Amino acid sequence: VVKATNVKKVYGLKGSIYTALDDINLTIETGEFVGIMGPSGSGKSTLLNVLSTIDHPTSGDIFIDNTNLAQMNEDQLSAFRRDKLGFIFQDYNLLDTLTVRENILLPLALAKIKARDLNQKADKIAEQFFIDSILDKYPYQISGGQKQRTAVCRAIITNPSLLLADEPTGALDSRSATDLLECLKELNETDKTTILMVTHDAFAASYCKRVLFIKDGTIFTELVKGNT
Amino acid sequence: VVKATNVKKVYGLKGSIYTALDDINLTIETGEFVGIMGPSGSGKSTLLNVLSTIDHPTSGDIFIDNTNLAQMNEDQLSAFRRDKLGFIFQDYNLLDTLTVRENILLPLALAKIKARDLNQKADKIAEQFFIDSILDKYPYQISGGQKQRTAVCRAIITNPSLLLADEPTGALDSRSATDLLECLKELNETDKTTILMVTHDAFAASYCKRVLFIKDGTIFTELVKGNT
Ligand SMILES: Nc1ncnc2c1ncn2[C@@H]1O[C@H](COP(=O)(O)OP(=O)(O)OP(=O)(O)O)[C@@H](O)[C@H]1O
Ligand SMILES: Nc1ncnc2c1ncn2[C@@H]1O[C@H](COP(=O)(O)OP(=O)(O)OP(=O)(O)O)[C@@H](O)[C@H]1O
Ligand SMILES: [Mg+2]
Ligand SMILES: [Mg+2]
Repeated sequence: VVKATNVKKVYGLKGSIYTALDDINLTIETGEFVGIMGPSGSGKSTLLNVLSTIDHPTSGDIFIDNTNLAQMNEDQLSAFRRDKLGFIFQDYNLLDTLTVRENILLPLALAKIKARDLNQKADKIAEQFFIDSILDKYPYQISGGQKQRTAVCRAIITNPSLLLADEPTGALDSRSATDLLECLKELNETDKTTILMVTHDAFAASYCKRVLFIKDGTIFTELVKGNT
Repeated sequence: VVKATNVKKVYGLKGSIYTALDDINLTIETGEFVGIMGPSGSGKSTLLNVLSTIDHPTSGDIFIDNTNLAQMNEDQLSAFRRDKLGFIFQDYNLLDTLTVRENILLPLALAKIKARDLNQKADKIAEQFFIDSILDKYPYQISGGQKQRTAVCRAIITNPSLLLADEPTGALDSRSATDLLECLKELNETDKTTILMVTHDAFAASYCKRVLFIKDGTIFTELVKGNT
């Protein structure tokens, strides 16, 4: 369960401040697949950054499984990010000095898994997203959509219990996008992965069971999927 | 007029080569608005890079207004890129050490326009895309969609005669995307700007008069817009 209570995020100091999040309240139950939609600049990425502990709220509380993040020490936060969280970044955040394979495996390297297991895992997940032929290339040698899928593989290779996805289909053609969305659907239904996905795309949003709408740093409405 | 004849682009050397473009032939007439669609990794960005002189084909010829690019010297190529070309990059290519305003104005700074004129031009174009409030921020301080629109402003501020746009709506919500597409439509209809736009989005493609479909580095079909 992910819960945000009166979360606010203000950037800047002195005379030049900007309120990116303004009184966010939300609860995401374990196993939910929730979408977040809203205009450009409305606070979606900021919200994911704050929920994932990558950034800190200016005020307010965030609870992960009933534990207030503000009360976790750095070791506990690192363990959460390493063992429970997967994050597909809007701008991918691949490391340019690592190959596609090494980027995908980075979370597992941090968890000290055996080398042979690593290569098998990388091969298998890369095949699923049709990027197995580029595993030895570097990020500057692959296309935008190939980078995005590399980022997806890296985010899900640890089988995280919470997956935050920031516009994971933006650079994908419709076939690749559908492949990804079906994979997320399966993770949610089979592995009970909790998924929070930011998207601008109505087709992607149709995979969510519930969609929160954000504007000017505030959630102002939500839609819950019917049974049609 | 942009014309490509038997263009091929091969990456790599020795035993590790990859053919990203394989025998491209196309003609874009002055004033056309042409789309390019195709699967991820099919060669779209590579094609734009080669047509814009940012990269070189391995073989084949490209003509801009009947002049073979291979016969232009570096000064002529620089003049073409500076005076005639606008490019909206897939990953935006903003300079992190420049503000949004300075990024937008970079092409004009290169053309040595007067300072007062510069600020007016930046204000005007930024207002058109609703990023006038962030002109003094740096790229790490703005959202994905705000970066994309900054890149758009920078590409069109010189009123280029040829605009290459690599997935210019990928990070935009539908309202921002429509604003951009309407702007491109106006540039094409009013200023006679020749536009070649890569897109994965059917709505964006509907703005094009003609769409070329690329797969495995080859154009394999095209659709021409009817009058319905
Ligand atoms: N510098 C490079 N070195 C080696 N291979 C490259 C290089 N740049 C691109 N490629 C390969 O060439 C192919 C075409 O790349 P390109 O970026 O043109 O694809 P694209 O159609 O734009 O895809 P997307 O829709 O994902 O952006 C891809 O398979 C890519 O891996
Ligand atoms: N580091 C920062 N410093 C100052 N302002 C920031 C910073 N990061 C984001 N902002 C501002 O906060 C607002 C929300 O940004 P955020 O990236 O969350 O938007 P978003 O909803 O993800 O938009 P998009 O759909 O364009 O990706 C924007 O107006 C942005 O300019
Ligand atoms: Mg964002
Ligand atoms: Mg591309």
